[in-house]
Amino acid sequence: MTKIVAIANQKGGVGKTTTAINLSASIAATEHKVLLVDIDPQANSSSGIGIFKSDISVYDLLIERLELTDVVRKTDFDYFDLVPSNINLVGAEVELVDLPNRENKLRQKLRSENIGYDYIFIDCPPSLGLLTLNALTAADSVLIPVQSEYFALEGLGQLLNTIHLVQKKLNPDLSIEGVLLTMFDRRLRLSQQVLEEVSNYFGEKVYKTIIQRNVRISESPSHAKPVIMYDALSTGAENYIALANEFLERNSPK
Amino acid sequence: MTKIVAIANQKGGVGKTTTAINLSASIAATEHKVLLVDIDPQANSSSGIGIFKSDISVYDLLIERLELTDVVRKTDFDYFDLVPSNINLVGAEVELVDLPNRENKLRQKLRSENIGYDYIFIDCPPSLGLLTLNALTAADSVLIPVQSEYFALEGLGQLLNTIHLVQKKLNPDLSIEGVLLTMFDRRLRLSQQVLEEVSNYFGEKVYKTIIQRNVRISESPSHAKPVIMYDALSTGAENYIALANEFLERNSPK
Ligand SMILES: Nc1ncnc2c1ncn2[C@@H]1O[C@H](COP(=O)(O)OP(=O)(O)OP(=O)(O)O)[C@@H](O)[C@H]1O
Ligand SMILES: Nc1ncnc2c1ncn2[C@@H]1O[C@H](COP(=O)(O)OP(=O)(O)OP(=O)(O)O)[C@@H](O)[C@H]1O
Ligand SMILES: [Mg+2]
Ligand SMILES: [Mg+2]
Repeated sequence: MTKIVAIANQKGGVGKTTTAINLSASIAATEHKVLLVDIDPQANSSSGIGIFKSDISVYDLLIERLELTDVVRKTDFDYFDLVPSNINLVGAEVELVDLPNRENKLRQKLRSENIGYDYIFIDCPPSLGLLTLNALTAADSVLIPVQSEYFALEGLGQLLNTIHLVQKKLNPDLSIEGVLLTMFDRRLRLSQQVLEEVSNYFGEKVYKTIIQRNVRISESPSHAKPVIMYDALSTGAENYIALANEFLERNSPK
Repeated sequence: MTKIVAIANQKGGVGKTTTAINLSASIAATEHKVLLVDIDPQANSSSGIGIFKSDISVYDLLIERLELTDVVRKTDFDYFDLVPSNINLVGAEVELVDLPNRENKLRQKLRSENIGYDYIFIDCPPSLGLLTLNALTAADSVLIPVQSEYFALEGLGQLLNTIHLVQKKLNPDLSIEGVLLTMFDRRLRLSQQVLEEVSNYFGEKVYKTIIQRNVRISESPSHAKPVIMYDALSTGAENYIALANEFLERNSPK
């Protein structure tokens, strides 16, 4: 049974793509089959693992021109496939607006056939528009990266509102997979304050694993590799491997 | 004569809001009258200077319910006014889609009457949708913050494409005000690489002032103050004051 997880937060630059790539790769390293769907027009998940300017993309799924098996690409990493994004996606939000069932397009395509993945992750753009709504409607749960910064806290209310609306109108089974603190620096008071506020608010949902700020993480996309392949001994790689273990533990049958 | 500058980059978390608040405040400190327009539904520019949940907002301008003088708010800082954002803006993109002249709404309102500002800055959301298009159509020029990171370079092509389209179809006089490096850490090779690439690409347009990564900058919004009021002796305050001087020099009559 495939589990579909959207990685979403409308605040920009909080680590959605970094988490999408590195959690996917770390889970694939434990020989679970993972598909990463890049539904952000910026296509950072695609380029971050070395897939550039792909002609066929998730756009073809949303406009129902192609099926899932037609758009899946193999990556350089075992057990880790990608549905790339491309520039056509910039116009998709306007094109989808007048279509019936516009929020359901991705769900229909991802669930139309069992193509044998254990996990599907969806990297979302920094907005609450139709692309993110498609991801939240397709998903079983949503993983929320939260940067250890003041503005990152501000936006959580809007995100939770949107999740409640999606649960009410589009996807009643949507749950919160977990809340992940990113770019954490234990020396900074601000990081500690954000950790406290997020723990008070989300309790058990907050991952025990915290992703530290680590330059090897931000260097790895320029080498088109997840950090566990770019520098397996780095703090960044350790953190994402620990996150993968915690994620799998939460999802293993009791 | 008022100059209108959009602060835009669809990549998330690159320092648009931080630059909008701190450049506005630093220029206001030299007794030029500044208006900051927050067209991002996240409303970070508004909350970052202590204006929360405002009933009247830029949304009322876009749907032509109110005039500019009705939505301008005084801030705690002299020579520095704000047109706040609010949650209604989340739906604005869909509401505007079918209206005639939908990209021109903000331009019509900002230029309808001379209300006596030297500079108007517009803080944009992390997307290239109708809100950012409204800002680029209203503006004389666009200031592009670029985070010293790999993904930040990736998105510049898409942004330049959009600027060219706006110049061709909506606002032929739109120019590039400047390119600003943010969250720079001179110890990191990645920062140096991004500086080199951006300088090769944009030449003279790149500000000599570089904004360093500085924790006082990220702490200041939680105190509802620009960094020059929160900690005037910090590197962050120095950097934004230097940027204000460089900006004013470029805009002073020769
Ligand atoms: N733990 C970390 N340590 C250091 N740098 C990081 C870390 N996580 C992410 N980064 C860097 O911070 C920047 C923002 O991260 P990322 O692009 O993953 O965020 P995002 O939420 O996907 O952004 P967007 O909103 O634009 O989609 C990137 O340049 C990334 O390399
Ligand atoms: N020079 C800096 N040093 C340290 N932190 C910074 C600096 N500039 C910005 N930040 C912090 O980085 C985060 C991202 O900056 P900011 O919110 O201004 O980016 P943005 O481009 O407006 O994001 P969005 O795309 O969500 O609108 C914020 O938490 C901010 O406080
Ligand atoms: Mg991203
Ligand atoms: Mg912002």
